[in-house]
Amino acid sequence: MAQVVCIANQKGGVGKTTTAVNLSASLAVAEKKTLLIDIDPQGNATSGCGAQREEASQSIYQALIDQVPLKDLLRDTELNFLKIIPSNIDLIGAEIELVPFPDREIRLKNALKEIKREFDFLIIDCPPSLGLLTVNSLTAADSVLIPLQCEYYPMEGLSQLLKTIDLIKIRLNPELKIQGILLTMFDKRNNISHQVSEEVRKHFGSLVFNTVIPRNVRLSESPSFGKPIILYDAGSRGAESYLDLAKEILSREG
Amino acid sequence: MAQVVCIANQKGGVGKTTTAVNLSASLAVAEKKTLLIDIDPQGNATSGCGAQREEASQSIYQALIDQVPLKDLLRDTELNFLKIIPSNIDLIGAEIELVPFPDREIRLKNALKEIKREFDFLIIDCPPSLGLLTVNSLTAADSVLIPLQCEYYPMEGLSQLLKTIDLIKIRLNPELKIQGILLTMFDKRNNISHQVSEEVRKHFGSLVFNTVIPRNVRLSESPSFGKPIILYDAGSRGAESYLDLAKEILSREG
Ligand SMILES: Nc1ncnc2c1ncn2[C@@H]1O[C@H](COP(=O)(O)OP(=O)(O)OP(=O)(O)O)[C@@H](O)[C@H]1O
Ligand SMILES: Nc1ncnc2c1ncn2[C@@H]1O[C@H](COP(=O)(O)OP(=O)(O)OP(=O)(O)O)[C@@H](O)[C@H]1O
Ligand SMILES: [Mg+2]
Ligand SMILES: [Mg+2]
Repeated sequence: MAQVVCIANQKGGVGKTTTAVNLSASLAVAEKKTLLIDIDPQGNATSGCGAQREEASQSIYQALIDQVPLKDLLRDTELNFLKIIPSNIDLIGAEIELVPFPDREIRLKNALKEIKREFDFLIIDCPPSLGLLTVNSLTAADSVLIPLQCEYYPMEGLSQLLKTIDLIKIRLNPELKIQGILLTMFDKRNNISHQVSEEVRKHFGSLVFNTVIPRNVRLSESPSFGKPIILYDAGSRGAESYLDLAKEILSREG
Repeated sequence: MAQVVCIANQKGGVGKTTTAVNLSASLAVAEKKTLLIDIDPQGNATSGCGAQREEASQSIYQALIDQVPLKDLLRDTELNFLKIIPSNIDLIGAEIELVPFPDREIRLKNALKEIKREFDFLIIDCPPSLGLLTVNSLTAADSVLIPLQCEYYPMEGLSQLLKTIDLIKIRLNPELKIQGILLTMFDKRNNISHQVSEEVRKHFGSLVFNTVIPRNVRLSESPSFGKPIILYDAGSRGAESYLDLAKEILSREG
């Protein structure tokens, strides 16, 4: 049963792309058929997996605006069980171009229908905003995973994000559930990391993953080699923490 | 002569808000009349200065959409020479609401006209996107300051940002110049910080500020007290580096 998981948070730099790339790679290593969809115009998930954006003459943009079938946009990665649908620069204009379409919020959901069955997991990396690209992703998703950097400004934005998720549930996607809140860049030497972790667990309890992603320099190095952390440095704490996350998600599947 | 400086980078979490708040505060400490404008729906610069977003019944949204004069939106901060125009949640819808206006790209530029003369510096904090809010800011600005986190993904987005700035210069704001590229969260223990710094200085030479902002935990703590770093911990390396940045910008004024 295919699961569509949207990685979203309008706060910038909280680890959305790092989570999308490395969770996808960890699921692929566990031999789950995984599709990573990069709907962020920055295209970081595309390059983080080694796919080049320039070559991406066709991208998710063509599916959203020109309704090209997703199966024609699939590209291989270095991992057998991981495929990607890349992003490219055209997406920058997509938010404004989608406005006049009557079905502007459900174009991704409709595009996913014909391909969903071929995968166990479809992971969507979102841009840092609550615009139409993120709305399309939340509407197409079965669940949303919220990366939360252990700092003050990211905490501030959490209630707004949860309100937006509620609105999407009421108006566009009643099935949408919260897969979980993932604490990222946790630095045990900083008070603020401990404060944020305590406060989030107090307020959100079991919605918070047991797995915590530590601040780990290998995670910020691996994108420059176009490789998920599991292929760049499998023994690092960064790689282990994302394998743990994949295990935690798979164990919830039941 | 009033200078409008736009703090922009579509990559999330690179230090736009931290730079906007702490550069504004440092200029105010140097007794320059400074206005901080928060055009990011997240409203981090508003809370980073101690202003509460809930109270912000009126915000920059009213100026952009309802054309309320900016002088009616000014609010005081703890620093005598620093005023702020806050953001609030209404801004989330602004990007779509602005689309039908014929003057949609120049509404901020027009709003600033009647207030610009009262200040030495007007600093605009932008959201992590290249949508209409950032386009309005680039069009209203005399110069753009680009914070660049010393990591791989932020480097990737730089060429796209520079292309967008060129487009704005051609179509909307021929006077726009690049104030500079500011290296942020520099960690001398990480190779990647040194690599990024070398590469950026090689490509962009004197466009890169001499001042480098170090990774400093006091900078990520001060927003939770609603204070710029100069009021939270004036002796910290974070506070010193933003005072250095203000001095460098003032010395360029000539
Ligand atoms: N656990 C970690 N340890 C160290 N560095 C990290 C970690 N997670 C992410 N990073 C680095 O922090 C930066 C921000 O992460 P990332 O780009 O994944 O966030 P994002 O939420 O996708 O950003 P955006 O909002 O721009 O899409 C990147 O340079 C990344 O390499
Ligand atoms: N030099 C620094 N040292 C340590 N932490 C920093 C530094 N600069 C910023 N931070 C922290 O890093 C995070 C990202 O910074 P900030 O929110 O200013 O970036 P931004 O570009 O404004 O993000 P967004 O794209 O969401 O608007 C914040 O939690 C901030 O407190
Ligand atoms: Mg990202
Ligand atoms: Mg910001």
